[in-house]
Amino acid sequence: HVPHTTIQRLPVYLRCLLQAQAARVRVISSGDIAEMCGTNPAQVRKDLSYLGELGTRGIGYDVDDLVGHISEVLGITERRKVALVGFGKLGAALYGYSGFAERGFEFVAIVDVDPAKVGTQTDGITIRHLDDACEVVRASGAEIAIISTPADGAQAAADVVVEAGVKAILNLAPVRLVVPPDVAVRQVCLSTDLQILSFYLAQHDGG
Amino acid sequence: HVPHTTIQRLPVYLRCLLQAQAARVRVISSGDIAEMCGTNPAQVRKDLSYLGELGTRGIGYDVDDLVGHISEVLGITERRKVALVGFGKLGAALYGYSGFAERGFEFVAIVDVDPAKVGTQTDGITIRHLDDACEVVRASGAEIAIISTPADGAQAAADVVVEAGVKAILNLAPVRLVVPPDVAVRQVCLSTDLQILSFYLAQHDGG
Ligand SMILES: NC(=O)c1ccc[n+]([C@@H]2O[C@H](COP(=O)([O-])OP(=O)(O)OC[C@H]3O[C@@H](n4cnc5c(N)ncnc54)[C@H](O)[C@@H]3O)[C@@H](O)[C@H]2O)c1
Ligand SMILES: NC(=O)c1ccc[n+]([C@@H]2O[C@H](COP(=O)([O-])OP(=O)(O)OC[C@H]3O[C@@H](n4cnc5c(N)ncnc54)[C@H](O)[C@@H]3O)[C@@H](O)[C@H]2O)c1
Repeated sequence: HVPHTTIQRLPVYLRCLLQAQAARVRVISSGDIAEMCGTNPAQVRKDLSYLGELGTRGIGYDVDDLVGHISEVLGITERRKVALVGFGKLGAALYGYSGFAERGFEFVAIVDVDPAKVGTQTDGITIRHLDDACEVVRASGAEIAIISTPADGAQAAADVVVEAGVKAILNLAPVRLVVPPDVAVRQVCLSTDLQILSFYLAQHDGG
Repeated sequence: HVPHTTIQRLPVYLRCLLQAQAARVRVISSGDIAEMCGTNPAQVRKDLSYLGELGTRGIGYDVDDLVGHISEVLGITERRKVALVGFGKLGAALYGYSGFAERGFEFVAIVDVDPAKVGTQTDGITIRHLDDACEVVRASGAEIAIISTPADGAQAAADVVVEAGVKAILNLAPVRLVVPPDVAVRQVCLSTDLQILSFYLAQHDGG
C-alpha cells in the first residue's frame, strides 16, 4: 500500500527524473533527487521504498529503471483518454495545453451547453451537448473527466460522466462534488497556491 | 519555524474551518478537521502545534480562534495585490475567477504583448504592454504576480516583475523560472493532478 502523501510526490520525482534522463544521467542518488525536487533525501528514500527494492546503498538508483517503475505505478505507461466538460476560457486553455499530451493524456470528448459552441469542431473533436454527454463520453472510452463548468453546473456534469463509467475527475469548479466511493476526485484550487505564497510574503515582511 | 509540508495544508484547514464557521460550529476536534480535510487527526494536531498552544485536550479547538490564527500566519488578514502577466485564455479565466477576491486577492495590473489587447480596459484595469510593465507593476503595489504567458515569454515576464519589487510568483507556464533567492515561486502543473488520478485508475483496474 502506497500512502497518499507519497503518491502526490511521485509525479514530481518523475518530472525531475525525466530531466535527468534527458541530460543522459544514468545513476542518481536520493540526495540529487531531493535537491531537484525541493524535498529531503530521507523522504525520497522512504517514498521510493514503497515501490520495491530499487536503489543500491552508496551508489543510488538507475534512472531508466526508476522512470519505468514510477510510470508503471502511476498507470501512465499507456495513453489515458480524457473528457472535458465545459469549454469556456479555462476549458479551452486546458484543451490547448501541450503538457497533457506530452504525458500521455489525450482529449477524446468535449461537452458544453452553449448553443454557439455545440456542434462546432476543434482539432477534429466535435463539441457535444450535455444532454448527449453520457453516450458520447461512454463511446469515447474516456477514463478521466476534467470539469471546468460554472459552479452551478459542476455536480450535474459529474453525475453524467460517472454514469458514463468515468472513475476519475479533475474538478476546477469551486464546489465539493458528491460521487460514489469508487470515483477519485482531485479538486484544483489555485487560491491555495496564492495563500501559500502569501505565507512567504508574511515571513519576508518579518510577520 | 513552520515546515513546508505544514504550510501546504494550512489553506486546506482554513477552507474547512470557514465551512464549519458558516455552519455555526463553535468548537471542533482534530478528528473532525481531519475528516473534513482528508487527513488524520495526529497530522492535524502536529500541524496546528506549530502555530502555538491552540487547542484544549479532550475538548478541541475554538473555530473562530483557529480561523484568526491561520489567517494571520498565512498573511491574509489584509488584501493582497496581484499583477497578471499574460491575458490569454488562462489569464482571462483566472482574472474572472471569484475565488481569488473572496480570499482577499485583488488584481491591480494586467500585462500583455498582443497589440489587440494592450490599451483595452477590463473591469476598470487597462491592459498595459510588457515594455511598460516594470513601472506599471511597481506603481500598482502588486506583491504577487501570476504568469500565464506562453513558455517562451515566462522568464522575461518573471525578470520584469522581480525588478518591479514582486517577491512571490505563481507560474502557470511550463518552464522552470530562475529568480533571486528571496523570491518565492509556486509552479502550477495540472498534469501532476492527472497523473495522481491515473494512479487511482491503475489501482482500480487491479494494476
Ligand atoms: N480552481 C481554480 O483555481 C479556478 C480558477 C479559475 C476558474 N475556475 C473555475 O473554472 C470554471 C470555468 O471558468 P471559466 O473562466 O472557463 O468560465 P467560462 O464561463 O468562460 O466557461 C464556462 C463554460 O462552461 C459551459 N457550461 C455552462 N454550464 C454548463 C453545464 N451545465 N455543463 C457543461 N458546460 C457548461 C459554458 O457554456 C462555458 O463554455 C468556473 O467554475 C470557475 O469558477 C477555477
Ligand atoms: N500549468 C498548467 O497546468 C497549464 C495548463 C494550461 C495552460 N498552461 C500554460 O499557460 C500559459 C497560457 O496558456 P493560454 O492557453 O492562456 O495561452 P494563450 O496563447 O491563450 O495566452 C497567452 C497570452 O500571453 C500573451 N503573451 C505572449 N507573450 C507574452 C509575453 N512575452 N509577455 C506577456 N504576455 C505575453 C499573449 O498575447 C496571450 O494573450 C501557457 O504557457 C500554457 O502552456 C499551463
